[in-house]
Amino acid sequence: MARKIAVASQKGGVGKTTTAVNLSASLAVAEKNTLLVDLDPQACASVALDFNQDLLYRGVYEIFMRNFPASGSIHETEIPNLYVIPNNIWSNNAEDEIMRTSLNRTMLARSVEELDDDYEYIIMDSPPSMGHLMVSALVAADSVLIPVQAEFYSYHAFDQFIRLVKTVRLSVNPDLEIEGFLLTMYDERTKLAHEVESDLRRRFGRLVFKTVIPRSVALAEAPASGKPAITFDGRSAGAQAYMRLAGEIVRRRRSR
Amino acid sequence: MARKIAVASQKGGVGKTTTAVNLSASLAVAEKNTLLVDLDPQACASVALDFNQDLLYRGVYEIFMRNFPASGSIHETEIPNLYVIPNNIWSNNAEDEIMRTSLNRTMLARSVEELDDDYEYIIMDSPPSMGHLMVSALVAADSVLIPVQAEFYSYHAFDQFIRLVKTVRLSVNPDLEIEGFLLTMYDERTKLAHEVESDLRRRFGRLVFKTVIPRSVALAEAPASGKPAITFDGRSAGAQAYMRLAGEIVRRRRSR
Ligand SMILES: Nc1ncnc2c1ncn2[C@@H]1O[C@H](COP(=O)(O)OP(=O)(O)OP(=O)(O)O)[C@@H](O)[C@H]1O
Ligand SMILES: Nc1ncnc2c1ncn2[C@@H]1O[C@H](COP(=O)(O)OP(=O)(O)OP(=O)(O)O)[C@@H](O)[C@H]1O
Ligand SMILES: [Mg+2]
Ligand SMILES: [Mg+2]
Repeated sequence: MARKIAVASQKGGVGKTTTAVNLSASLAVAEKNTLLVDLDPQACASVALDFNQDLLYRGVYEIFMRNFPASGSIHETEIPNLYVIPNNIWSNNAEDEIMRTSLNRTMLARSVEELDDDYEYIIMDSPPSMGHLMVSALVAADSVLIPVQAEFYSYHAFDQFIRLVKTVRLSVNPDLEIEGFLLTMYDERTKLAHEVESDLRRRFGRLVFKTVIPRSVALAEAPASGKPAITFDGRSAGAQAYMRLAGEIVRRRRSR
Repeated sequence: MARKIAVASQKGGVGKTTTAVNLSASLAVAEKNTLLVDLDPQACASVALDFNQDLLYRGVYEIFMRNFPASGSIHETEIPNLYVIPNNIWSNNAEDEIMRTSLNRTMLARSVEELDDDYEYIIMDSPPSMGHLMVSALVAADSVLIPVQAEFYSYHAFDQFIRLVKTVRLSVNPDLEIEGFLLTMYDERTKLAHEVESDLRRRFGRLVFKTVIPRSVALAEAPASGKPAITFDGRSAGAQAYMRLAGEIVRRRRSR
């Protein structure tokens, strides 16, 4: 039975893609069969794992617009145990189609259900908006992992996102849990980071991961190489932090 | 005749709000009558200028959903010559209404037209998505200012945004120009930043602003005080860079 985790926040640039890619890679390295689904038309997660946007391959487009089974869009990566459903909405000139049609928000949920026995974790990267694609991820997920950049705007936008999660829980996905809040791009030297952290832990206690992701150049440079940080520079602080996060998530699951 | 500039990019966290707020404040300090319109439901620009989200005031909601004239939603700020139309979509629980209705994308354009003689600059902050609110900004604008974070994902997502601008130009706003590309959160020490900058200047030449916005803690800390960087810490590198940017935009306009 796969644990389906949506990595989501409507605030932009808080580390959703960096988390989805590096958490998936870390789970795979820990020998958990993992599938990463890229629901963001920007296709940053796809590119980070070397899926060149100019090539045509099956992906998320076929699931949403052609109602094909998800299994037809799955691709291997260089990393054992890591598989990807890339985003190919732009390469199919379909962004308008997606925006216009009132997507059936349970479509993704139904198509990943058939993969439940093949994977231990299904990680979904979502775009920074309240649109159909993000809501589809929240409907399909067992839980949502919310990256929180330790800065003012990210913390301010946070309450809106919690309200959205509650609305999805009340309407379409009553079992949606919060996997946890993850502090990202944490810079020890700024007082802002410490203020956001202490406020977050005060309000949400154990829901905040012990693991904090530091600001680490390797995490910003790895995507250009088409590799996750663990294979680009395994000893970097960023890569090590995501390995710790994977460990924390696996341990929490065992004790549920 | 107001110059209407949309600050936009579908990539999240690249400095759209930081640019919209600090450029508007710098133009006002340079004695140009300036109106900032916050089209992002996250309302980060509104909060950065001390519009508390718990209070109810007229804003963008009345323009889009009640078709009221824009002049009824304009508020003064502490800074002379700087006015704001705040975002109040969330405080009206209207995010679903906005997502569901097929907003008339020319609504904003028609309502800001009546303000043409009152302001020299109208700056629009937009959300990180391809939805109605961002497209409305591109339809209403004379030009678009595109922040580019000097990092891999931001540079990769860039080509998609240029295609969107061209589509809007071909369909609804044939006069839409590119005001310029602005390098943001520039960290001298990383080779990634230098690589993105030299590639951007090679491809787009004069369209790339000479002014580069450095990574500056004052820009990240100012929003918590409800003030733009120029009044929060006027001597900071961030505040000075946005003053230079305002100067560059005013000079370019003169020489058109
Ligand atoms: N811990 C970190 N240290 C240094 N850089 C980071 C870190 N995490 C993310 N980044 C960089 O910060 C930028 C924003 O991160 P990312 O693109 O993952 O955020 P996002 O939430 O997915 O953005 P979007 O809202 O556009 O989807 C990227 O350039 C990324 O490489
Ligand atoms: N030059 C800078 N130096 C330091 N921090 C910066 C700078 N510019 C922006 N920031 C910080 O980086 C974060 C992202 O910036 P900002 O919120 O302005 O981006 P955005 O593009 O408006 O994001 P969104 O896509 O969510 O609308 C914020 O926390 C902001 O305070
Ligand atoms: Mg992303
Ligand atoms: Mg913003």
